[in-house]
Amino acid sequence: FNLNLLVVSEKGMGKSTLVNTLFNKNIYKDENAVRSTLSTSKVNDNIEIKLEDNGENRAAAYPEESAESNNDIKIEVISTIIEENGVALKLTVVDTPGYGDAIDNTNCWEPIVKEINSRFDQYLDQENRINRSNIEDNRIHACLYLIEPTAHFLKPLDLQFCLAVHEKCNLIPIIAKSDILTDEEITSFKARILNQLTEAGVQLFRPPTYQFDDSETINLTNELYNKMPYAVVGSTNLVTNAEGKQVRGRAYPWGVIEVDNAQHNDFVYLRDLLIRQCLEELREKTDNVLYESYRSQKLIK
Amino acid sequence: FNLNLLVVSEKGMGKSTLVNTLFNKNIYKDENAVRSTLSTSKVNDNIEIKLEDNGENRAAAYPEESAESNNDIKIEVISTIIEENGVALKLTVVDTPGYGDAIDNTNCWEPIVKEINSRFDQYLDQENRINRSNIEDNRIHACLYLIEPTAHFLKPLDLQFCLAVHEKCNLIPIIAKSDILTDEEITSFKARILNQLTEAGVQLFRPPTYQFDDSETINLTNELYNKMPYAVVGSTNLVTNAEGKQVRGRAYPWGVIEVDNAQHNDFVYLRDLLIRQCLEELREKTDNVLYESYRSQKLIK
Ligand SMILES: Nc1nc2c(ncn2[C@@H]2O[C@H](COP(=O)(O)OP(=O)(O)O)[C@@H](O)[C@H]2O)c(=O)[nH]1
Ligand SMILES: Nc1nc2c(ncn2[C@@H]2O[C@H](COP(=O)(O)OP(=O)(O)O)[C@@H](O)[C@H]2O)c(=O)[nH]1
Repeated sequence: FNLNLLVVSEKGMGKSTLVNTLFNKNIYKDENAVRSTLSTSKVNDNIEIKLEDNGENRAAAYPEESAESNNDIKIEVISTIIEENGVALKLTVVDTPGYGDAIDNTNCWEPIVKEINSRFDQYLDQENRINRSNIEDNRIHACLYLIEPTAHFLKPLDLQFCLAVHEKCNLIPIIAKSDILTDEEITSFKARILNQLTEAGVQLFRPPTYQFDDSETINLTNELYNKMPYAVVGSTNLVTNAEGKQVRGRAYPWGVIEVDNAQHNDFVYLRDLLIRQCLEELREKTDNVLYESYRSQKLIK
Repeated sequence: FNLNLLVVSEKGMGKSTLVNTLFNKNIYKDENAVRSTLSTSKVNDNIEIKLEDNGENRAAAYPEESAESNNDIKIEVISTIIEENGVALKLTVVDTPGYGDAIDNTNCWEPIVKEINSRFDQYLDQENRINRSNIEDNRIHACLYLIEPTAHFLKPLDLQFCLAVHEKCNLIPIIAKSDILTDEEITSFKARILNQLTEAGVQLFRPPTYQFDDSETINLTNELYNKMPYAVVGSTNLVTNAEGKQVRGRAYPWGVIEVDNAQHNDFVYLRDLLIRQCLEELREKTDNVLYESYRSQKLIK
């Protein structure tokens, strides 16, 4: 089993925390994880990708680098093994520090699109070999896009990004740090976001239902889809909730928000979609639909 | 008494809510308020300022305008009378919709600097007249700069803005929507912000102490200064707190955050600085120090 997850947001949206929360492990501090960093310059069309180091400068990359309005988007790849219900999952997280962080963010999505394409190309090359017994699937299976919880609208950059990637990978929009929003604000914000995405023609990943599904399964699958964009909260810290129980969450002077409580945020729906219910569907759609579409467009040229 | 307040932030940082909370009045919906909107294009050095309308299109200005990455920063001015302890205060709020909202925000602070300068120039013209008995003081007395609560660092744009205005008006930095941050996160975020500002040489407004102040007053004044940047929460909605009392705040499923509770956020310190304690000091520093410095630099040229 492998899952290649592209995670995109501006700095400070709780991206690393969310990834760690999803897999209940500090991926970024895992000594056994395999890392690589590609530095890319987005300033011209020949995006130069140079292999930089083993990713250890992630912490050092902030904040001085962004403070000097460095216009480079980095592609940071981290691979680690996750144990989920006794099954080993090879998780690869593709991170994109620098995205949206500069004063001028024109085209900052291009290095990310190039990365998605380059992974399709790697697969294409492997498929074209004589010996195809050991194809490694490095294609992006899902893109988690974190939206700033302003409670107003998607920003121009958000829409540009979604349009640039939605036909290349399964797009899962997420309202980051949703504990900043009241329930009413979440409801109206989600409605506005979905309106904007629909008007722009952006496709989101839709968990499929099957002929043999019973009605309860169909309802659960629809609920998973209808909760998008997921208004999540991330935390790997344990706090004591109102019932005195130790749970993952964030403790404020006025109360404790619980990560795994569906009444407090949509984290459990995101986790179910990504890991427990639709992992196979995400990989299948990548293989049967998104990759095929890329391949045929490439072969036509 | 008059107060000319420049309020700057990206869209969605709770700016309008904060202004309404400070004066306990919906300024933007006040039918007796006087409004004007200047549309400015920041794309070249001849910033064209055209008087557009009476500001009614504020709501309409979002989101379509920003969705089309309109690079215009608007200067929206709204003047209204505030009753504070039986005293009438003429409040003018200078708002800057469009700031920081585009994909490319290069120089988006320039129209704001021009606005501050143009108000200094208006005062200079009035001072140079023969009859000076009716000078109207439209100079900016304080600039509230709202910082996105990422919990990491100031963004490059934040630093550029602060450097562009700190010698022209009293700069008061504010961490917006601070209910997104735990107490520990607020403490470390404040420390990092102050470090960055100090290293960049940015001056913040410092409430002065006087020779005749008793030690309690000196302590209060120092506390006001030491709380900067103020981590605030804004709300004009009444909610029921844990003690069953109706207070201004935000109600979440996990608890109620109270605006006027110093244990929950720094709003009361900001309100004290701006309105109850340092209103005179802000105007005096503008008149004696900031305006004088502008005037002498202008006369030297
Ligand atoms: N309010 C809130 N804060 C969060 C959440 N997730 C992470 N944070 C905090 O946001 C800050 C930045 O988180 P981090 O994961 O480093 O963000 P990144 O820069 O996007 O990787 C940290 O102080 C986190 O504790 C969340 O769901 N809600
Ligand atoms: N969490 C939180 N939300 C806030 C706060 N102040 C305002 N909001 C919400 O943020 C949204 C945007 O507020 P608004 O004042 O319109 O922001 P503006 O675009 O900066 O003027 C609204 O849904 C407000 O209710 C705050 O202090 N904390």
